Amino acid sequence: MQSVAIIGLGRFGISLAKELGSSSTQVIAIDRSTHLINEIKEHVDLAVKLDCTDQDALLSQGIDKVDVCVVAIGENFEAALLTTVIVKKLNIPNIICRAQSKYHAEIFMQIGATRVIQPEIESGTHLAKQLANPHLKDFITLAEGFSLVELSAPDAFIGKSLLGLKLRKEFGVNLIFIKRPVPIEETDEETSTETTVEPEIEGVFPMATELIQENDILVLVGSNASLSKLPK
Amino acid sequence: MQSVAIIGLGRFGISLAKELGSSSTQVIAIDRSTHLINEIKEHVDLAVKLDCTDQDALLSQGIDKVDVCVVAIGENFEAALLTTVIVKKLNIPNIICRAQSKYHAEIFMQIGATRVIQPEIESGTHLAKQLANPHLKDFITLAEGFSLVELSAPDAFIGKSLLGLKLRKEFGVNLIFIKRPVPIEETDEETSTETTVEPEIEGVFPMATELIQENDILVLVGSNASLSKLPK
Ligand SMILES: Nc1ncnc2c1ncn2[C@@H]1O[C@H](COP(=O)(O)OP(=O)(O)OP(=O)(O)O)[C@@H](O)[C@H]1O
Ligand SMILES: Nc1ncnc2c1ncn2[C@@H]1O[C@H](COP(=O)(O)OP(=O)(O)OP(=O)(O)O)[C@@H](O)[C@H]1O
Repeated sequence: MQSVAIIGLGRFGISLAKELGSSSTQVIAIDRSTHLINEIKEHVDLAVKLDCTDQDALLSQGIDKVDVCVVAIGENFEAALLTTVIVKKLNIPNIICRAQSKYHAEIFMQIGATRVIQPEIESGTHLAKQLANPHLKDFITLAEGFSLVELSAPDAFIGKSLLGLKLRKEFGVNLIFIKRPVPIEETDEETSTETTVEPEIEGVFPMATELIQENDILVLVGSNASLSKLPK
Repeated sequence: MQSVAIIGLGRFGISLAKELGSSSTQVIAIDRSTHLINEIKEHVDLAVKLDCTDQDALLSQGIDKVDVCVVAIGENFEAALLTTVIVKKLNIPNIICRAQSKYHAEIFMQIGATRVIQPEIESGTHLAKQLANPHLKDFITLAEGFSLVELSAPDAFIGKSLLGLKLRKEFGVNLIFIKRPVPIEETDEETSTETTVEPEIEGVFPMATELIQENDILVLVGSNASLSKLPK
C-alpha cells in the first residue's frame, strides 16, 4: 500500500487530499490551520495540525516513512522551501512541490524535488488543446505526433457498423470506445425546470458489428495527421 | 477558423495564449500591462493593451466577433466580474472564466459564463489519480467506470505477441498503443554528465503480431475493474 503525505491544504492540496483519500492509498494531511484539518479529517487516514517547518513535529508523525511527500504550499514560498529541504534530508523517495512561477520551480528542482507542478500552466495548456480542436470534446497527447481524441460522431458515420467503416484501413485510426448518452425519460413539467441535467453517459466497448448512433461521442486513437483528415 | 479572445495574461492566460497561438486558431490577447503584451505579441495574431472593464475599448478591437472569450483574470475578482458582464451582453457564444474559489465559480455561472475553470482543483485531482495508481504512468477517465491507463509492461507480458496475450478475451482490456523508449546511443563521457535526457519515445500502433518489449509503456482501455486485475 502506497503512502502519501500532503503538506498544505490550499485549493490544490485539499482537492488532492479528497480525491486521493477516496482511493486505497494511505494519506496523511498536514496543515497549521485547525479549520482545514477539521474539514479534511474524515476524508483521509490521518490529519494533523502542525507547523511543517518544524522538523521534530514532522518526524513525530512518521513522515520519514511515506513513499511520496507533496509540498502543496503556494504563496508562502519560504515555508515551502524549508519544508522541501527538511523532507529531502529524511530521504523520502518522491518529493512533489507546487510552484508559483518558473523561477520557484527551478529552485525546488535544485534543492531536491523529484517533480514540480504549476497548476495554472497545466490548466492553461490543457484548455488550449481543447479550444484548438473545437469539434473535439477532449484531446490527449499519447506521444509525439499521436493523440487520443473524443469527437462527436460525423454524420457520414451514423448508422454504419465498425466493420463497414473500416476505420483502420480507410483512415488509419482506431476506435477504442464509444460514449453514448442514455436517453432521458420524459419527466413531468415541474421537475424539468430545474438545472439542466447532464445526460448520463454509457460506456460502450465497440465490437465489429456495433452501429454508430447519432449523438455518439467517439474515442479514437491515431496519428495527428490521420485524425485531422476525419470527416467533421 | 475559430477565434478566441484571452483577457488577462497571468500564468494561466499566458500559457493558454502561447499554446493556442501555435495552432490554427485566431487568438487575440488583451492585458493592461505593456510588458506582458510585448511578451505575447509574436505568439498570437493580435495583442492589445487596454483596460478590459472599458466596454468601448473592447468593442474597438472587435471582441464581439469572437467564438470564445476566456476571462483569465485571477486575483482581481471585480475586474473579472465586470468583464464577464460586458462580454455576456455582447452575445459571445462561449465565455470561459477562471475562478479563484467555488463561490466565485458559482457567481460566474450565474452571470452567464458557459464554463468555469479552477486550475488548482484541476491539477490537484489529476495528481491524485496519478498517485492513486503508482504503477500507472498516467490515468484518464473515459466515462463512468471506464479508463485509459498507461502502465509499464508487466513482466508476464514481455516477449509475448498481442495475439498470444489475448488481452480482450483473457482480461477484457484493449491495448491501443505502445510507447516505446528509443535506445539512446552511447555518448562520450563529458556530454553525459549534463542533465539526464528524457529517452525519446516512439509511438507504435500494435498489430496482432507485435511483441511486447521490456521498458514498453502500454496504453490500455477497459473497465476499471478489469484494469485493476492486470498483473503488475
Ligand atoms: N508552516 C506551515 N505549516 C503548515 N501549514 C502551512 C504552513 N504555511 C502554510 N501552510 C498552509 O499551506 C496551505 C496553502 O498555502 P498558501 O496559502 O501559501 O497557498 P495557496 O497558494 O493559497 O494554495 P492554493 O493555490 O492551493 O489554494 C494553507 O492552508 C496554509 O495554512
Ligand atoms: N482591468 C484589467 N484590464 C486588463 N487586464 C487586467 C485587468 N485587471 C487585471 N488584468 C490582468 O490580468 C492578469 C491576471 O490577473 P491577476 O494578477 O488578477 O491574476 P492571477 O491570479 O495572478 O493570474 P494567474 O494565477 O493566472 O497567474 C494580469 O496580467 C493583469 O495585468
